[in-house]
Amino acid sequence: EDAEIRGIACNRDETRIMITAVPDIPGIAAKLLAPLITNGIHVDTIVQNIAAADSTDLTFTVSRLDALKAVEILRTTVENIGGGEILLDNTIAKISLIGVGVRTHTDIAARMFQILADLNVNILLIAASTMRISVIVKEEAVEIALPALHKAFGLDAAVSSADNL
Amino acid sequence: EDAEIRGIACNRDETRIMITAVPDIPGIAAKLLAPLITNGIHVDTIVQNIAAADSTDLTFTVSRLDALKAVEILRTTVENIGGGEILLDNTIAKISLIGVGVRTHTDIAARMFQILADLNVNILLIAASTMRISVIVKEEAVEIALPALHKAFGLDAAVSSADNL
Ligand SMILES: C[C@@H](O)[C@H](N)C(=O)O
Ligand SMILES: C[C@@H](O)[C@H](N)C(=O)O
Repeated sequence: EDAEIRGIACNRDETRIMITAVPDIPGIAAKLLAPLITNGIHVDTIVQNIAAADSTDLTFTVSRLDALKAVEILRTTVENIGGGEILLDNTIAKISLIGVGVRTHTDIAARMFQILADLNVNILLIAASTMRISVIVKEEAVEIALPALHKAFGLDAAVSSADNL
Repeated sequence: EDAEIRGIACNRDETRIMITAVPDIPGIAAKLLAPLITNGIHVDTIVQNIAAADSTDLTFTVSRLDALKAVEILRTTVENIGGGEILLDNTIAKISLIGVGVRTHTDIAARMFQILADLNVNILLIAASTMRISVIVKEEAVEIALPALHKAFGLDAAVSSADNL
């Protein structure tokens, strides 16, 4: 029986940094990301939801080694743009279903969310689009979530999971 | 000169639906998505940022034809889970850079955001992870943003853009 997705990636070396209340005007995302680039910090996932009013939150993940440096760099920028707080969480992990087809995408996302729900795992963040469904969960949830997801999607854990796919 | 990414996908047939103030507890994402699936609605992008307190917002995109049906279906669920409002915007478009390598991911995201900033295009939503950087912008911005992005990333617009990659 074919696997429905190409694999599951799990990244346990992640710190989630959220900058709250960033002005929702052109140029802000660029201003926040640029200094991280010039300082050689690799940013993995970036999520920003729709602003309800004039501001929104911007979240991204970096490796745990880079986290404090990233926060230091961000402090100046956040002050300049008139953002809110910089909130850090290094007790998280990212799980991504990869190689998800366009046609099965919605169904697979729903099933992933249900599996996590059944395990009482709280989904802290979602970034899902064609090809890839990523969620952030507490790192201790990985132990039960990962095997359940491998099983549900017909994957051999040894073959298909990778620490940074 | 090789293109730095595989292509740029632009989807102009999108409605953004945001459910505000959904409880940040296990099972909520699953409850919201499931009825859409059973009703045959294809959900494209799903974004949920970190909850600042006990609740967060959940956004997803559907085709414009499905939008009103999706909202109808969601009303019941949102009431059951104790969520907030269902906010709709059908004046948006999604632009995705696809086939972005892990190593160049951060740099490419920063450049994409800068290009949009230079064009004074407001980024309404971001869902970026390895392989794919997606943003939502006002649909009228596509006209200036898409050619600029193709040019910046060394792509031939005719060859590499697709309405639903
Ligand atoms: C919040 C941030 O994404 C802003 N809207 C921008 O375009 O840069
Ligand atoms: C908000 C929603 O994602 C919730 N945390 C859940 O796990 O379902």
